[in-house]
Order: sequence, then C-alpha cells, then structure tokens
Amino acid sequence: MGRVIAVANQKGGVGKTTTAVNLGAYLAEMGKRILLIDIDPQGNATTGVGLEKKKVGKSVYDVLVDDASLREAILPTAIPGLFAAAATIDLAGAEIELVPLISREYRLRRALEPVKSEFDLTLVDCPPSLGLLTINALAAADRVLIPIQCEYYALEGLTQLMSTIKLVQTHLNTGLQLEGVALTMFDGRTNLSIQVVDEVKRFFRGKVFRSIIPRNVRLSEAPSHGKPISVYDPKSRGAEVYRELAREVVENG
Amino acid sequence: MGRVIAVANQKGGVGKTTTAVNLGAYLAEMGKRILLIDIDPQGNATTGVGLEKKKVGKSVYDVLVDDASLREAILPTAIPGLFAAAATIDLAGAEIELVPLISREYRLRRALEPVKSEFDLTLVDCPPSLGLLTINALAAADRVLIPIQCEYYALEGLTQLMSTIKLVQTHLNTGLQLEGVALTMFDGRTNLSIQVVDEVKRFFRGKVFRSIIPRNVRLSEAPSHGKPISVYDPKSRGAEVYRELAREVVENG
Ligand SMILES: Nc1ncnc2c1ncn2[C@@H]1O[C@H](COP(=O)(O)OP(=O)(O)OP(=O)(O)O)[C@@H](O)[C@H]1O
Ligand SMILES: Nc1ncnc2c1ncn2[C@@H]1O[C@H](COP(=O)(O)OP(=O)(O)OP(=O)(O)O)[C@@H](O)[C@H]1O
Ligand SMILES: [Mg+2]
Ligand SMILES: [Mg+2]
Repeated sequence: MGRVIAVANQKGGVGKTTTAVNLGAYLAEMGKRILLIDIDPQGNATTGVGLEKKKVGKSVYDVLVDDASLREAILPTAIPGLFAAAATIDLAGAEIELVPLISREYRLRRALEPVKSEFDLTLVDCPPSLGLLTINALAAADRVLIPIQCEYYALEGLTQLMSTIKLVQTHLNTGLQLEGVALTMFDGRTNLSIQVVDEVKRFFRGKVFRSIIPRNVRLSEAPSHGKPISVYDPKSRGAEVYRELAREVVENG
Repeated sequence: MGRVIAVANQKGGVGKTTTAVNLGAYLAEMGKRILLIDIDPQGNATTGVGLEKKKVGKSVYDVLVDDASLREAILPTAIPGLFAAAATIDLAGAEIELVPLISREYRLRRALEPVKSEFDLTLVDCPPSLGLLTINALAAADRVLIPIQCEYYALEGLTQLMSTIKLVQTHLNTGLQLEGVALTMFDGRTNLSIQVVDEVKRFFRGKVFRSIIPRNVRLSEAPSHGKPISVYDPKSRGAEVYRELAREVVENG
C-alpha cells in the first residue's frame, strides 16, 4: 500500500507520459486505486487522462510552491480507480522558483506523506530534464521506472540518469530503488530496435520488463481523445502490452 | 553573415537534434561555413556529428560557466565546412550553476560575439526545457527554428513556447524573430499526422516550412554511425527533405 513510482528519463519523447497514463489506467482496471501526479509543465499526462487544465482547482504548482495540500489537488478521472493531480502552465516557473525555498527537494515528498497510503500506488510523470521537478519526484519515490525508446540517442543519457539516481540515493532518499526499465516504441522491422534492446538488457541486467511496448499509432492517437489506450482501443497491440506491463508491475509487488 | 538560429522546443523527442545536425550538414554541403553549438547536456548533437566527448578540450560548459572563449571550444567535424562546440556531461549542472551568475542569460550571446561573423550561420541545439540553457540560446539568437513532431502531445506545449519567446523578445533580445516551423516525423498513413499538419499551419500561418520531414528509419540509424544523413544515406527520403529544408533556410536569407 502507498508505494510511489517516479516515471523518469531526461531524454525527451521516450514514452514517459504514455507509460504513466496507460500503466495507471490498467492498474486501475485491475481494481487498484491509483494516483497519477503530473509534474511536467507541459501537462501531457493531465490531458492524457482527459482533465481540462482550465477547470482544475488546485494544481501541482500550488502544492509544490505555495504549500497547498495535495488532497485539494486530487481529481477523479473518467476511469474508475484512477485519480490525478494536474500540471498547469505556471509549473514552468517552478524549477527556478523552487531554488531558494527551504527543503526544496522534499516539497513533493512532504505533500505526499498524508495521502499516499490512501492509494495502492502513486505514479509521478516527470519532465525531460534532471532539474528540481524530477529531483522532487525521485526524492519522494520508493521506486523509479525508466522508459527507454528503442533508438540510438536514447542510450546516450543513461549514464547521466543513473548517476543522478545515485546522487538522490546518497543525499536525499536512501530507499530509492529501480522498479525496472520499460522498452518503448519497438519496431521489429528495424535492426536498430533489436540492437538497442540487446544493449539495454546488457546495461540493466535483469531489470528490464519482459513486456516490450511496440510502436503503435493507436497509442499516439489516444491522447487526442483524452483517453488512455484501455478505453480508446483496448484490442490494439499497444493496449495488450501495457496491460501485460501492469501485471508485471503488480507481480514485482 | 553571422546569423544565429536557435533550434528549440521544450517538448521532448520532436527532432531538434536531428534537424540541427542534418540542416547544418546540408548547409555546409552547399558551401556555407556552419557552427553547430550543442547546449543540451545529453550531448546528442555532439555525437550526431561524430565528435567523441572524451576527446573534447574546452566544452560549452567551460564557455558558459567558466568564461572560456568559445573559439577554444570549436572543433572541425568530418564534414567540410561544419564545425561544432561540444556538450559534455558537466553541462547538466549548468542550469542551477548559472542562476546566481552575473548576466546569466547572456553568457552564450557574449561568447558568440567575437566568433559568429566567421561563420555564415550558427545553429544552437537546445535541450527539451525552457530553463536557462534554452534562454541563453534564445537571447543569443537572431532567429528561432521550431521543430514540431506530427503528434498530438506536441501541440500542447506550443502556447508555452511562444509565450517564452515573447518574454525573451521583451526582456532579453528584441530582435529575435521566428525563422520558421519544421514539421517532423510525418507519417502519411495516419490521420493524426495530417490533422496535426493542418493544426500547425493554422497556428503559425505562413511560417511553416514547405519541406515536411517524413518518419524515416535511416534518420534514426545515422547517429549510431556518428554521421549526418547527408553522409550516411544521402539517397534516403529523410536526406532529400532535409536537403530541401536547407535550401528553404538559405532562400529565407
Ligand atoms: N509505443 C508508442 N507507439 C507510438 N507512439 C508512441 C508510443 N509511445 C509514445 N508515443 C507517442 O510518441 C510521443 C512521445 O511520447 P511521450 O510524450 O509519452 O514521451 P515523453 O517521454 O513523455 O515525452 P517528454 O519527454 O516530452 O515528456 C507522443 O506523441 C506519444 O503519443
Ligand atoms: N524524421 C525522423 N524519422 C525517424 N526518426 C527520427 C526522425 N527525426 C528524429 N528521429 C529519431 O527520433 C528520436 C528523437 O529525435 P531527436 O533526438 O532529434 O529529438 P530531440 O527533440 O532533439 O529530442 P530531445 O528533446 O531529447 O532533445 C531520435 O532517436 C531520432 O533519431
Ligand atoms: Mg511526457
Ligand atoms: Mg535533442
């Protein structure tokens, strides 16, 4: 009960949001009570679960910078069991506004304390950077799930990401562990994808989820309808594999 | 002579690096003398033109934070006419290290002053965020080129990006103009791509480059060989369209 998983990777466009939204939706479908926190100023996860930014009361910005209670920022989504705390455009200023604040790395961790045990799992969707927003997520998390796109450039940032995780483990959150690596946008027709999979399995020996998410256009269409894939097209290849990934996360326990 | 173009978009994985590297390579092939500056801590553009980070003398970090001269950081690449200033892993700390420094937004602009007129064009590859590194690029640039992936989530951040550009124009760089919008990873088989193209053309009336970059696996393979597409596979569909885009940029003058 009450585990927190940060979905993080500073490389852009690797499937962090797609993984956080669809994993959250399938875990909710399995009967779990899930909280999805969007700390990316772009607010893609907020849109991906169908919330409208203009209708949001308190946002993640209010929680991190103005000390609003997280409970006030939690909204239900159209998916039973899936709740979300929304990101709004003012969050873009938070990276710099947090710098002088006291205990700036622990703002999310402290905000989560009173609510996290009311959920089976909390997922935090991170922005593509290793700044104070992602640091807040790593400092608040029990585990970190790393989506890695099956592309060459995606391999380059891994050493940097792992050294940031080690820094957080040493200075901010000794209990932080690796939940696993999720390979995304796999295209079996290209050698590149196969080479990247081999490389990642060598680098993260034993920590790569069996479910490899294929490139599937239905996954990129779903957000334009404000729906996770479990609602938009549950029979699609992308949906099937995210459902399997959710089972693996539950098995990991 | 001496124009500076920032390649920027805080949405991750939209093709900023792929555009900066390949546009730079084709402009060099047309006989221009091009400087590519990598200010993304991931250093993908540095790898994309075949430079080895371990062999780099002075880096962009040294220039921005320690006031090293940019001239010392400029290296030739394997492509005649294309030069580069490399990003190294220490650049990851620059966002926070720059915050207390005097004239922190103008570090790149001041570093470019003495060298930019020796090049026909300077391209700056930005990280996927709107922090001080991207602000430095926008404050130093004459123009900004915005790659936009033909995907739904890529539309969400545009208002935020445009308001940041307006902020820079008002407070840091009144001469900054929009060079244009380059649509990337277009997949003609999906309705989504077509819808996004229509939407972007409406939002940026008249500022969208005619050349629409198709999704093409050869573009994502080239970086693993440290080569731009003009060298790796000049007959590929991706190469042809980047060559056309280079012609359009020259026409814009
Ligand atoms: N398996 C997939 N198949 C096809 N498209 C995908 C897949 N996963 C994600 N996408 C699409 O690719 C783009 C990038 O994915 P997403 O936005 O989830 O990545 P991200 O890591 O969250 O990006 P950012 O770094 O900007 O936060 C999106 O447009 C998304 O819809
Ligand atoms: N037209 C294309 N067709 C196929 N693959 C592409 C294309 N353009 C870019 N890619 C691949 O997509 C991924 C994302 O592109 P790229 O790294 O250039 O984006 P970016 O905006 O620079 O990412 P970041 O936000 O992390 O800096 C890379 O693996 C790249 O090789
Ligand atoms: Mg995202
Ligand atoms: Mg890049």
